[in-house]
Formats: sequence, structure tokens, C-alpha cells
Amino acid sequence: LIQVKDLFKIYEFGDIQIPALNGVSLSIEAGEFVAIMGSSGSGKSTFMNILGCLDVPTRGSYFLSGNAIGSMSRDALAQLRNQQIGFVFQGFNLLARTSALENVELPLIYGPTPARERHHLAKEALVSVGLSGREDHHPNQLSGGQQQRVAIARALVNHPSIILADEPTGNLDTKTSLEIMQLLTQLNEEQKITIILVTHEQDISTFTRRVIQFKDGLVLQDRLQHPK
Amino acid sequence: LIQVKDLFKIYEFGDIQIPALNGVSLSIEAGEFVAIMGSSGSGKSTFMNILGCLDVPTRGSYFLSGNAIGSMSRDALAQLRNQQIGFVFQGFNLLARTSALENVELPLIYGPTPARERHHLAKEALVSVGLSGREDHHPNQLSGGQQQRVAIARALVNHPSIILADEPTGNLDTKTSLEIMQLLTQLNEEQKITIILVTHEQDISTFTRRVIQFKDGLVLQDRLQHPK
Ligand SMILES: Nc1ncnc2c1ncn2[C@@H]1O[C@H](COP(=O)(O)OP(=O)(O)OP(=O)(O)O)[C@@H](O)[C@H]1O
Ligand SMILES: Nc1ncnc2c1ncn2[C@@H]1O[C@H](COP(=O)(O)OP(=O)(O)OP(=O)(O)O)[C@@H](O)[C@H]1O
Ligand SMILES: [Mg+2]
Ligand SMILES: [Mg+2]
Repeated sequence: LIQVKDLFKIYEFGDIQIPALNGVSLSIEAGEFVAIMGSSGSGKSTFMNILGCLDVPTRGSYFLSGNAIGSMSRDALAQLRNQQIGFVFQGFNLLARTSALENVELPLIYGPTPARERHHLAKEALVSVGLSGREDHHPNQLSGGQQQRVAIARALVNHPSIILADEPTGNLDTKTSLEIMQLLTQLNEEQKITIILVTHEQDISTFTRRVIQFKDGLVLQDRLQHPK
Repeated sequence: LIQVKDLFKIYEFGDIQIPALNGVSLSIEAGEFVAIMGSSGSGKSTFMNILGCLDVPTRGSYFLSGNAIGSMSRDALAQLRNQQIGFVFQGFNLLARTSALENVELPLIYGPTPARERHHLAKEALVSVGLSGREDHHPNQLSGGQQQRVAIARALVNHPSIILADEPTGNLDTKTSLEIMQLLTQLNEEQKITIILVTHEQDISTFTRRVIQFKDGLVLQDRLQHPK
């Protein structure tokens, strides 16, 4: 499903170079449940942005569902992304001037879904993350963890085949984190959705079946495990 | 040092009322190291914003260093806040168009510190959170955890007597979180700085000597402990 080869992302900063990704090669099969861990600045979000077709590597190749991402047009890429991928951003990236419900509906706006069905799907997604009753709140009328859950709901509403979640429980208490991980586990086991999540918490990584460890833009370790 | 009595914060939302704080009374002595925990939406950030003189309660009183915060002028409040309090926001609140160094200098801009000394103090603060070499980066050229550490450095640069930190390790890996907690412990033990931090991670709360548990806008539990 996902195949990256010799992936590099090098930022030019004045006259120095910062290798955010320094040669990453790996593949992820459909239906996997993967955790990406590693220290701050080790390249996890950079990697996720490339997987999510939101950024391009400096060098290297990325194949998604057999498509050579590097050679696709912007429109074709936007369509593939919208249809296949749900993204939970590390910084949430919610629209400040629209309600939680409208934020969650956003991925459906460009598709064929009629307005009434969109509202219903968005409402359902908010209920699944424990936010029923908060549909009309704007982001600044929500707590940090509530904003994070709006971002999660938005990633789910389009029923994507791949969920990329960058620190989805970073602002959530233990009990709420558990509910989110149970939701993701259910989506992975029942609907075979491929889930790749970045986390720095050991307790969260135990829900997955594979842990990829990043360090200085490289894969340090890649091991399978039994989820708890 | 800090004394709140019958603190209420009630948001009017259309025709319903949301009690973010529903009657909180507690006091915190100078030099304490306190953790605030509780589920998402339980009122922690609302409480922190009132302590930090960034928000006003609907009802109730707040005394800081003997000052009745509710009856102070805006200018007097801004000065007290600038001199006494360092705040790490849950959402970082960095200025997007300025460098990490300039972001960290911000609390010093309104004071008597000359420019050269400001640069030096800001640089020092960035080194203390492990970000030397990143001074000229803008926030969007930094990883999530690096942005979080810029926010932490900014809260320290003014050598405040109180540090209010809302989820300061939410985006940090275990090793970096440990370094930050060791830094805060050092500031508390050596410089007697009062530290109040919101966290949802048990491992982080063990560094503190008191844990206050919030639930539905109320204090559920308030207990002392030996830090590990
Ligand atoms: N402007 C507002 N209007 C209406 N409700 C609000 C507003 N701001 C906050 N709230 C509500 O107040 C409650 C408490 O919010 P607060 O941010 O203090 O929670 P928190 O404990 O910090 O949560 P988290 O752990 O998710 O950060 C939440 O239910 C939130 O939805
Ligand atoms: N636009 C940019 N210009 C220069 N350097 C950048 C830019 N964007 C990111 N970086 C650097 O690339 C490195 C990797 O960043 P990335 O966001 O992938 O880290 P991360 O593993 O997600 O970290 P965290 O756990 O803190 O979120 C960091 O050292 C960061 O400073
Ligand atoms: Mg990141
Ligand atoms: Mg909060």
C-alpha cells in the first residue's frame, strides 16, 4: 500500500543544510496499525506530511496504492488525498471562524455528498470522539483536548482507507486517550483501515502492531509486536 | 501567594450555560510544585488563565501576592503579570512571523533590559531547553516539540517567580520531557520558583509535590506527595 525508497527531505537554512529525513526506506501493508516514535525533531511529522501527500521529498520515491506520487499532477494528488487519507495534524489546523461541525464536514465539501448527509456524518464523527453537544462551538470555545478531538473527527468523516495521526492524544487525559485508541483499534480491526500514528507515549504505542523508531531523520528500529 | 475563593467561570452559549469552573477554592504557597490533572474539558486551562491574570472569573476572588486581582486596573495587572508570571500556553501561542529568539525575547521587550542583554538571556533560555542552533528558525520551521520548547523558554526568560505551564510536555518524547521536568525541578528547588503545571501524564505528575485533580469545574482531590 505504502512504499517509500531512499526518502530525503533536506531544508536549506541560510548556508547550512538540515536533513529532516536522511534516507528512509520502508513499506506498510494495507490494514496495518503502526506507531511512529522518536525524539523531538527526529523527522516524524516530516515523514507523515510526505505520506499524506502534503509535502514533497527532496529525493526518493513514494508509491501509494501503486501510484507514483512524485509524478502525479496537483489535481490528481488532491483527489487521491481527499479520497484515501484522513490526517490528524500535530497542531490540529482547525478553521478558527467556523464551528466544530463545519470543521468536521470540510473533507466532504468537495465530494458528491449532499448537505444533509454531510451534517449527519459530521455529527456522527463528533459523537464517536465524545463531543456531542459541542457541534456549534468554535475552536476558541473548546478546550485543547476538545479541539484535538475535532481534528480527529475530521480525519474520520470521509471514511478514508488510511488514517495518519500526528500525536492524536497529546492533549488528552488518560481516560479520553483510551477511548480514542479503542476507536482507532475498532476502525483498524473491523473496517481494515490502515492507521499510522505518531506518539511519544509508550502506553499509546502498545495498541499498535508495529513500532517504527526514528532518530535524526533515519529509521533506527522497526519491530512487530502484539497489541495489548 | 495564590488564593482563590469560590471561583466560577460560566460561559453563556446561546441559551445554555457552561460552567467551566463551578466553585473552586484553594491556596498555593510560594515555592510549591503543583500538578493539575483532570479529564479533557474539566476546567484546567480556564483555571490557569485566571491564575495568569489573562481571564476574569464570573464570580469569586483571586488574591496574588496579597493583591486583589479583581479590583486592579488593566495596566497594573499587565505589569504584575509581566513581572511575576511566566506562562506556557497549551497551544504555544508563538508569533509566526518572528524567529525563535525574538519570540523568547518578547517578555523582556517592555522592561528596562537593553537589547544586547535581551539577546543573551533569550539565547540562554533556548540553550536550557535544548534548542541552541535554532534561534533564527521561525515557528513553521520547527517541529511540534521544538515549538513547545520555544514557548517554555519564553516563559523562563523573565526569571518569573511563578511559572504556569499548560501541558508543557504534550508534544515531547520521553527523554526530552525528562530534561524539561529536571529543568523545572531545578528552578523550583534552587530558585524557589512556584510552578503550577497542567499535565495528563502520570509520569510527569510524579515530579511534583502536590496533585490537584479537577472534574467538571470542581476540585475532586487535592493531595501531597513525595516527588520521585
Ligand atoms: N468561550 C467558551 N465558550 C463556551 N464554552 C467554553 C469556552 N471556553 C471553554 N469552554 C468550555 O469550558 C470547559 C473547560 O475548558 P478548559 O479549556 O478549561 O478545559 P481543560 O480542562 O483545559 O481541557 P483539556 O484537557 O482538553 O485542555 C470545556 O468544556 C469547554 O468546552
Ligand atoms: N521549514 C523548515 N526549515 C528548516 N528546518 C525545518 C523546517 N521544518 C522542519 N525543520 C526541521 O526538521 C527537523 C524534523 O522536524 P519534524 O517536524 O519532522 O520533527 P518531529 O519528529 O515531528 O518532532 P516533534 O516530535 O517535536 O514533533 C527538525 O529539526 C526541524 O527543526
Ligand atoms: Mg512532529
Ligand atoms: Mg486545557
